[in-house]
Amino acid sequence: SIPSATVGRLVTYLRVLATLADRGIVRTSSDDLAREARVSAFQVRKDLAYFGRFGTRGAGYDVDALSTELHRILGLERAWNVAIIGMGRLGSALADYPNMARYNFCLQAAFDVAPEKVGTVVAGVPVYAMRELPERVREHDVQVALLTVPGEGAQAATEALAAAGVRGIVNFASTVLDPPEGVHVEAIDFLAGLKRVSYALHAETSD
Amino acid sequence: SIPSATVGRLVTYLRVLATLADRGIVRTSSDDLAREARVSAFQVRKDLAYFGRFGTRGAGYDVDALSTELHRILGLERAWNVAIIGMGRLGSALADYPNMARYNFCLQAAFDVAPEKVGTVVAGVPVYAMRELPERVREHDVQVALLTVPGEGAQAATEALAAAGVRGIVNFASTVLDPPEGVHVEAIDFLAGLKRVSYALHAETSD
Ligand SMILES: NC(=O)c1ccc[n+]([C@@H]2O[C@H](COP(=O)([O-])OP(=O)(O)OC[C@H]3O[C@@H](n4cnc5c(N)ncnc54)[C@H](O)[C@@H]3O)[C@@H](O)[C@H]2O)c1
Ligand SMILES: NC(=O)c1ccc[n+]([C@@H]2O[C@H](COP(=O)([O-])OP(=O)(O)OC[C@H]3O[C@@H](n4cnc5c(N)ncnc54)[C@H](O)[C@@H]3O)[C@@H](O)[C@H]2O)c1
Repeated sequence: SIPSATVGRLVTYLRVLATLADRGIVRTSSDDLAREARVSAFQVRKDLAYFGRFGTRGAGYDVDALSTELHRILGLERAWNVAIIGMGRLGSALADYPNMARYNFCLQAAFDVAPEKVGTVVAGVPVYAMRELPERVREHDVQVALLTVPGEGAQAATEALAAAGVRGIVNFASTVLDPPEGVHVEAIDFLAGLKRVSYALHAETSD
Repeated sequence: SIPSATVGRLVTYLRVLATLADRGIVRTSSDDLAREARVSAFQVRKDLAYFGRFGTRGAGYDVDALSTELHRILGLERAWNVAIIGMGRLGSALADYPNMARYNFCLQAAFDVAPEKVGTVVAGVPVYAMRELPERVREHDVQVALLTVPGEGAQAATEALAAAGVRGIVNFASTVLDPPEGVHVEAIDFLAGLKRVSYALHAETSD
């Protein structure tokens, strides 16, 4: 399978291609992709060459064709059923996020412990009690969970998800998880963007 | 200044060091840092060698010393005054995020257009009207803004921020910004984590 750092870059190229398509741009170059992904144009060409010949020398890449190819390579052609664990502020902001469906991520269900949330529907998604996790994961064939519970509840929720058969978790809680065997976790940290901005401003003032 | 891809990796090393310190671990190796940052141990050593000698060959790195060094290199020793633009679900989740203060990001103010939010205090932060932006940015010496407005309002809000003197923006809205000259924007896309998880699950099933 593909080295993890390469996967991260392919995901960024895919995002760049989507914003180009939104603007009606049909061709792009390794320079365009490199700028957004913060790597060299050489690295872009090397990444893409790993999977075959996509562009034409000197004429760049077809935005649609390359995007379709990357969807295939990354396994995004299929639909993934997603659940949100912890339907609070962050969870409900994610439920409403317009790009979710665009990439075949189908939000099927949400889970919470607060009695006043259980049994409601938020952004079109039913909110179940955590104790219903095993049967609802089976019913909706959930493969991936977005974990948006407070830090102290994250590890226990992870173990409940693994026991229910969920194999992928995107962890928004501020604690590091120790996932059970066979469960793949990706941690999200919005602060990385803040730190990059502060570095850019810092570098400007100290030049 | 440092190449942007290197900045991204240093930010990840910093996050790893913080989680190690939280667990009381005092020494670490380039292998540990490499695993989290999804790069080779050689790349970690190369990145850190760029800035001087930190570790001792064979004995790894001191967690505290390296973390302090990285804070200095990335300009995180100083405090940054931050404002949230759009105090909705995502904005208020960010306002409450415990790690913000840990890295010297001081949340000073929030801005919104909804009359029922203006004049309130959320997570200890005063919510002002957007039309007060210039005077409140000066009053609180705001340098960085977290943009959590709906996509269609993001570009106009960016221009208002630039006119008020804000030089750094972390863009959470799902639209691509065209920032005025001299404004540094970092786009955040949580879907990248979802795509990496789906790739990991896809690669497992097709091996
Ligand atoms: N990764 C980031 O950059 C980032 C940014 C902001 C917030 N966060 C984190 O996201 C998480 C959620 O933040 P928020 O502002 O939405 O909080 P919130 O309090 O608004 O929402 C939390 C929700 O989880 C539910 N809950 C609590 N314990 C639970 C459990 N054991 N199982 C299921 N549901 C449970 C609560 O009832 C509530 O609905 C926090 O951990 C916060 O630190 C992360
Ligand atoms: N980047 C990501 O990964 C991610 C994830 C979830 C949501 N989002 C995005 O974040 C944004 C906010 O999402 P949300 O769920 O918090 O929405 P929300 O509707 O709950 O909050 C938006 C807030 O912005 C205010 N607002 C609207 N127009 C404004 C303007 N011109 N100036 C100032 N304030 C304004 C509204 O009054 C409201 O309080 C959306 O663009 C959404 O797509 C991004």
